[in-house]
Amino acid sequence: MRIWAIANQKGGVGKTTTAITLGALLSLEGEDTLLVDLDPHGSLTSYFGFDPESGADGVYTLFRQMAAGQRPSAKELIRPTSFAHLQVLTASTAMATLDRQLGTREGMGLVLKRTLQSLSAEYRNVMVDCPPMLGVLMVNALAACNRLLIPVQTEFLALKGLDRMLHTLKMIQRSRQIPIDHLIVPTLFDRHTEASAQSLQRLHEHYHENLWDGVIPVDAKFREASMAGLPLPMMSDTARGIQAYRALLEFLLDSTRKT
Amino acid sequence: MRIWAIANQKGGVGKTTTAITLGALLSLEGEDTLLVDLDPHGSLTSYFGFDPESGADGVYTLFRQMAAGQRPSAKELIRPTSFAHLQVLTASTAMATLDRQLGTREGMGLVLKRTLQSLSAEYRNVMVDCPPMLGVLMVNALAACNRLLIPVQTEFLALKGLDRMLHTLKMIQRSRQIPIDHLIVPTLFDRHTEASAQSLQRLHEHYHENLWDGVIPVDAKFREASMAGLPLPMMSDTARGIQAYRALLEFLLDSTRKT
Ligand SMILES: Nc1ncnc2c1ncn2[C@@H]1O[C@H](COP(=O)(O)OP(=O)(O)OP(=O)(O)O)[C@@H](O)[C@H]1O
Ligand SMILES: Nc1ncnc2c1ncn2[C@@H]1O[C@H](COP(=O)(O)OP(=O)(O)OP(=O)(O)O)[C@@H](O)[C@H]1O
Ligand SMILES: [Mg+2]
Ligand SMILES: [Mg+2]
Repeated sequence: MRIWAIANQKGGVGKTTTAITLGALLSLEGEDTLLVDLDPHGSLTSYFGFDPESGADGVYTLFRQMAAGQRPSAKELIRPTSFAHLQVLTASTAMATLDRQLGTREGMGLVLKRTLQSLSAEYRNVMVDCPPMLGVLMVNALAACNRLLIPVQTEFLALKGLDRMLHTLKMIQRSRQIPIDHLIVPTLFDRHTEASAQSLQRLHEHYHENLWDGVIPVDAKFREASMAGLPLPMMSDTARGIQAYRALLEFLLDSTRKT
Repeated sequence: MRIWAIANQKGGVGKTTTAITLGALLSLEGEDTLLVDLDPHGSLTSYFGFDPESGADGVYTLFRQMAAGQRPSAKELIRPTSFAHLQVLTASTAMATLDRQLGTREGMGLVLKRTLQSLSAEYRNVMVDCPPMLGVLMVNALAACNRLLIPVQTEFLALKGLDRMLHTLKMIQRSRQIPIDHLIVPTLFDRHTEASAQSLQRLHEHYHENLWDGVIPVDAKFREASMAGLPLPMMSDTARGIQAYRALLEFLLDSTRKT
């Protein structure tokens, strides 16, 4: 089972868009795919028409199960979407209280890992969307994943923040003693602005080891898709953004095969 | 003293850009202005060349002072920038642990409010930049401010998130029993995409009471300014983005005068 976490402490860099788009592309290939929303703000959850305020059972329930000494089980919590082979484990705003309530308790960093272990027969792929903040939710994603994608907007402020994300990653790897294979994905690339091109060059100079050599371009179709509540791959085959994500997926599947 | 918090749980909507740009415009008028960075990711801090990883004293020190039973004092912590009348209270990545360590302790929501009370003779304006997550840091901003600005990207996913931000605001107002005057500011408006225009229309239909009637347009100059480490008002008088922020500031100063 592929478990890909999509994380970056910087906000608005395309984490949710990446999780949904890659998940949708994989489901269109006929592979059973689960999208997990770990962001209390619930962008992914509301994208598929669920309400993060409703308090309905989802990720938060898993933490409550674990805190009560039970084995976390998602079977009753996973929701279907209107797209074949694509299901969602939803977020709720109550998750914003988890750090305060459970943060220092033993084992709360392994809730998601435990949950996904019992789902390995049912899903080929799991995409985990993270909140833009380091806390128990992001730690869960990093502990559960076998690959980490870091979307980085091709602009200066976001590049400064990348060092911090990589610093966080090193910290987590040291405490969990597991290496996490990561890939930096340049997003929201605007070929008309000089600052975008310069930022991309800097990325290649400073991070080339773990950098995907493509870019995800700015594509207004993503906004249209979110308006329609459809993942963009379900709306268009030819959009520039989709072709870029398809190239990214091929790169990821190729390099996964080698491992 | 004007204390404006700039908050939204959705990431990447222009919070830091709004705090820096409004702060810079006010400092160019000769008014002493303090920028406070409450985001552990430290976008505002690194914009001005400081390092949020360095652990240097800043906002985090205020929380430690309060937790140790002292009155929080920022006098030694505030840093100058290379711009007249503009100073910064910096963030550090250690702030990401505050919810876990201090979240449930009494009074930790009032650290910033207490700190700013002793600075009212020194600054005419305080802009407080918030992290994209509900927690003790955002609660501090809402408790300390006398006005709240909510930047909202003019696109569908961000609109869905606005309800959650307003819901959070109601919750905080109820528990603090203070009304917080808020203004919704449409940002990253792209006049070429249909989805942007439709989102703006929805904003006017559903939120017109607390909505600024202007928009902040997408302007590539903001990316250039962040690359140069300069607030955009220091680089350009005529940029579209600056004219829009100037109109926003006029609106804010006019409506503040009435209160
Ligand atoms: N390639 C793209 N082209 C154009 N718009 C995009 C692209 N990718 C994402 N967007 C838009 O940019 C905004 C931010 O994207 P998204 O919400 O996926 O980021 P995020 O990192 O998940 O944000 P958060 O930090 O709030 O979780 C959204 O409005 C989305 O529609
Ligand atoms: N009006 C604008 N035109 C073009 N780019 C903009 C504009 N406002 C902000 N940006 C760019 O959009 C990105 C997000 O802005 P910013 O970092 O201010 O958002 P934020 O809400 O503070 O994000 P976070 O949630 O991470 O704190 C930045 O790269 C910034 O340069
Ligand atoms: Mg997101
Ligand atoms: Mg910010």
